[in-house]
Amino acid sequence: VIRTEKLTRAYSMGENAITALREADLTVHAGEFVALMGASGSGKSTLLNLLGLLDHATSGEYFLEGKPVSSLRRDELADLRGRRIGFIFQNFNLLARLSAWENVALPLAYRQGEFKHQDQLDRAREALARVRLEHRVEHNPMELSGGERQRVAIARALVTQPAVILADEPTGNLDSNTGVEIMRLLKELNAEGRTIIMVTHDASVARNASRLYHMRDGMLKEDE
Amino acid sequence: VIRTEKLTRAYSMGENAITALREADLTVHAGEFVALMGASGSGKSTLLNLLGLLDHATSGEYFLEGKPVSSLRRDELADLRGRRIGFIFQNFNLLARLSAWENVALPLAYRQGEFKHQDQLDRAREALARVRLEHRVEHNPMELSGGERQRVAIARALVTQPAVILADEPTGNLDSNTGVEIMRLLKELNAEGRTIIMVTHDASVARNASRLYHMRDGMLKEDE
Ligand SMILES: Nc1ncnc2c1ncn2[C@@H]1O[C@H](COP(=O)(O)OP(=O)(O)OP(=O)(O)O)[C@@H](O)[C@H]1O
Ligand SMILES: Nc1ncnc2c1ncn2[C@@H]1O[C@H](COP(=O)(O)OP(=O)(O)OP(=O)(O)O)[C@@H](O)[C@H]1O
Ligand SMILES: [Mg+2]
Ligand SMILES: [Mg+2]
Repeated sequence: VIRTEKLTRAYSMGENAITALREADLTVHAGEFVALMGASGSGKSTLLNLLGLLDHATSGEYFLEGKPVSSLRRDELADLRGRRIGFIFQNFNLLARLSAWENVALPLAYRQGEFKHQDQLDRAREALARVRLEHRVEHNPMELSGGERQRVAIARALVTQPAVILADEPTGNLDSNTGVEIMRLLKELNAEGRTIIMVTHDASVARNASRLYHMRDGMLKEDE
Repeated sequence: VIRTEKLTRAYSMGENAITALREADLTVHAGEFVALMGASGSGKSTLLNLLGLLDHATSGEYFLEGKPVSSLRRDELADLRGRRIGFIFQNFNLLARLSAWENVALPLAYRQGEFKHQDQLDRAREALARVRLEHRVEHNPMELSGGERQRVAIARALVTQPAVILADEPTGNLDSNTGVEIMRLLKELNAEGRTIIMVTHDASVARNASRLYHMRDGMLKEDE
């Protein structure tokens, strides 16, 4: 369902170029659970942002469900991003002026007219209950702990029931017990048929996946 | 050097009150290295923010270097906060429009006229080199990875050579190797005589400390 060929992302800064991702070849089949590890700054978030259509590559190609992403129009990309992909950001990306449930319902609210207010609230409450935050539904991000914000970000990624879940350090701010619960949730979702690509620094978290990749200085390599 | 008596922090939300910290009694002597663990939402950041003078308690008292904090004037508090305490935030709190080195130099820049521009740049570069970011000095936060931002936040906390370092999840976004390097740095600083209070979810990180506290539903308890 996901295939990249020599995917590259470089940034130019003055006269220097920083190649954050170098010719990455990745193949993930529908329903797989893939983990990605590597040192800080090695290019993991860069790859994940490309896969989530949040960024565009400098060169190389990315095929999502068979379609080359570079040939898609802006509205087609936006549609794929909104309907097929759930993204858990490393730094959460919550909106400070919205409550937890409104943040979670945002992907639904974006789909003009498709979900009534009560529908959005019900689905958001349900997603928040799955990450044990039913008692924080009305809090806004500044009134939540670090791990609570992370869980809101997780709930938001799940509310559209996406085919592909891209998780960037989903347990980085969680105590080990809460982390285990989140991994159990991700395994359930994977068992339902959803494809999961997860970046993590924690080897015990990576063990939940069926395949492991490593990144080093922008280069991707599968573990045997 | 740090002592709290029945320190309490509650938030009122409509008719409900959330007691994030309940009557915490903590004693830390100069030069100690204390770790604090506990579930997500248990009150760790709340306690650390009170210790760092970033928040004020609802009741109870906090004695910093013998002085009851509730009796200090605003300028005295600001002075203590700027000179004696280095704070590593769980969510980094970097300024998006400043480069890494400018973010690190901010605590020095605040001390009107004390540090010339070149002085600030030198000290910031040195602090960034200690966290292995000498090659990212001019990047601004949006051009840095999650772990790089965390390391900028760490460097900023150290640039004033503080007597007390309060670290909230200092390795949450770091791969294990980089995490080990940061812990080695903190142990060095502790060996130099600085007091460290560190919140962490990682038992192997907590092991670097000489004392361990646990928090649960706002209640603080020392491990025996
Ligand atoms: N906009 C940008 N301009 C220049 N360099 C950038 C930019 N964004 C990222 N980088 C650099 O690209 C490299 C890879 O970043 P990336 O965020 O992918 O790392 P990562 O593997 O996710 O790291 P971490 O584990 O710390 O989150 C980093 O060294 C970073 O400094
Ligand atoms: N401004 C606020 N208003 C209401 N409740 C709040 C506010 N700030 C924090 N809380 C609540 O206080 C509790 C403790 O928060 P705190 O940030 O101290 O937790 P923590 O132990 O640091 O958690 P984590 O490990 O997830 O970072 C949380 O349940 C949170 O929802
Ligand atoms: Mg990252
Ligand atoms: Mg916290």
